[in-house]
Amino acid sequence: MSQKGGVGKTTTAVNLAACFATRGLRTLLIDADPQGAVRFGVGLRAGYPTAGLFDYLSGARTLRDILLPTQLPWLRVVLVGSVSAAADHAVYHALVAESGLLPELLAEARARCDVVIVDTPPGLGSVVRRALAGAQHVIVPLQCEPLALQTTPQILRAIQAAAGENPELTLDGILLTMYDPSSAACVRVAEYVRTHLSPSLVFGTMIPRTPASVDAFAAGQPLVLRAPSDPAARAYIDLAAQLAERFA
Amino acid sequence: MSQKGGVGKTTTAVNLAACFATRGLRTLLIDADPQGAVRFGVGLRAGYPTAGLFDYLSGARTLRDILLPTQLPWLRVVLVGSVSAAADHAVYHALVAESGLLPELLAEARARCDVVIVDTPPGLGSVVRRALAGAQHVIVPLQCEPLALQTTPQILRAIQAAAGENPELTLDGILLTMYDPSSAACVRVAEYVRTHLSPSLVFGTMIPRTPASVDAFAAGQPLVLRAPSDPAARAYIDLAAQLAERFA
Ligand SMILES: Nc1ncnc2c1ncn2[C@@H]1O[C@H](COP(=O)(O)OP(=O)(O)OP(=O)(O)O)[C@@H](O)[C@H]1O
Ligand SMILES: Nc1ncnc2c1ncn2[C@@H]1O[C@H](COP(=O)(O)OP(=O)(O)OP(=O)(O)O)[C@@H](O)[C@H]1O
Ligand SMILES: [Mg+2]
Ligand SMILES: [Mg+2]
Repeated sequence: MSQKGGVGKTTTAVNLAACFATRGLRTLLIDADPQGAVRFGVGLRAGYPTAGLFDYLSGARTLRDILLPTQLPWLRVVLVGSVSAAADHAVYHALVAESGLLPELLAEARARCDVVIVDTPPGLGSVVRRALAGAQHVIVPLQCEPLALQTTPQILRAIQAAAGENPELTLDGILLTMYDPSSAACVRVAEYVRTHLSPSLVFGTMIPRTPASVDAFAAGQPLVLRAPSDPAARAYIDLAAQLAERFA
Repeated sequence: MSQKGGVGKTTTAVNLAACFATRGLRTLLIDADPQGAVRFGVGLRAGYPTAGLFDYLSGARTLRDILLPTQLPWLRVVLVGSVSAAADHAVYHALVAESGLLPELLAEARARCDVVIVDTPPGLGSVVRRALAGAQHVIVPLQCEPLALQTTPQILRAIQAAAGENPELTLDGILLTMYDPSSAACVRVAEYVRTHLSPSLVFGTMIPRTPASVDAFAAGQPLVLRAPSDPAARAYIDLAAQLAERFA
């Protein structure tokens, strides 16, 4: 999760989920962002039921109704639901804020799966707060650009505040994304993060900026399945291996 | 504005504001995004009062308190205020939703200035709804990447719904941003937009992806002032000229 937009939250969620499922872990990927971008990342476009998280939280659907299979045997997905076709997301945000159902859903999902991954919207609103209340791990993608670095303290404060109420919550780390060694500003940001933050807070693995990462959404397939030898795919596969070891 | 994160909303707001001010128009730039990124774009970092929009909406400050001068004589800025230091933005979103003050502030500001520009957060929450209720013009930055294109219908639906309640509101156009001719996916997105949307809906001017655009935030100065001959700066200057003519 991150308060900054466009830093690779959805890309990271989709690819880690695909990696865990490929390793044989029963994985559930939940799209909690009313934009509903996960659908495009895993290729559940036309023809799939559109009911999802919003419809479960509003009582119109059960968990069983909204669990969707994907091309990977061990990966199931919960889309955000009919809210992504609405012109206004305020009802969704209020529903998440008022009902304690999101943390409950996460607890129920954790009982049935090995790993549950939640893609959150940008910002520090009710969805992020509720997701932090029900989570055990959190990863903060940090795009290697000056503005993303300047606003990072905000998400770290939010995680710290949430950890006060949810003792199970740990920050697994900051993940540097869209690393481009040809950009001086990008290299400076990565160096700054490495020298100013404790190594235990920043993953050694960096996700490079690659054209294949961008194409994956057009193709509707996780990058790690579509182009496993792409440098960004290899970095996600490597990260998933580290995390699987930590969680085991 | 745009529901998608990281597409160039703040970059566009900061640079158009700087262009209008340079052309001698009395310009006010309001940061309505609780992330508070405008502050980094115009270089109002340390030492400036942090009170802003949030403090005005909560009644703690008057409009005069929160109007800040910048290095440009005709550009004044309203920062988002003390919420950007908070761990949770839900109070801010509720304040904007419940109080009709944001549209009122825009009306009051329009009476004192030639141009008022509002930078909005990603998503379709209460801030976007209230800003649309008080606006006359809206520009939608569209990052030239497949995922940004796939979620664009959402913001167009929101603008259409808002125009039903605010007859003054017009969509000035979709602005293609971070255009990179070396990326095949990017070129495809730009071509798709040009062939599938009416030319009156898409600006002829495209903003290219340039390293100077990224650096500008580190330097705390609008790109058009820091590197006016940069291709992205020239595109913003060109766009501002077109808009100034339309508004006149
Ligand atoms: N490693 C990468 N290399 C190149 N492009 C990338 C990479 N990771 C993500 N992208 C692209 O950057 C854009 C933003 O990524 P993504 O949508 O995953 O970010 P996000 O943080 O989920 O955005 P939002 O704030 O809108 O939810 C997308 O167009 C995606 O294709
Ligand atoms: N033309 C450009 N070329 C290269 N980089 C750009 C360009 N425009 C913006 N950027 C960079 O892309 C990132 C996202 O831009 P920006 O923050 O303006 O988007 P935004 O839509 O306001 O994001 P958010 O959704 O978080 O508010 C920033 O790091 C910025 O420096
Ligand atoms: Mg996303
Ligand atoms: Mg912004």
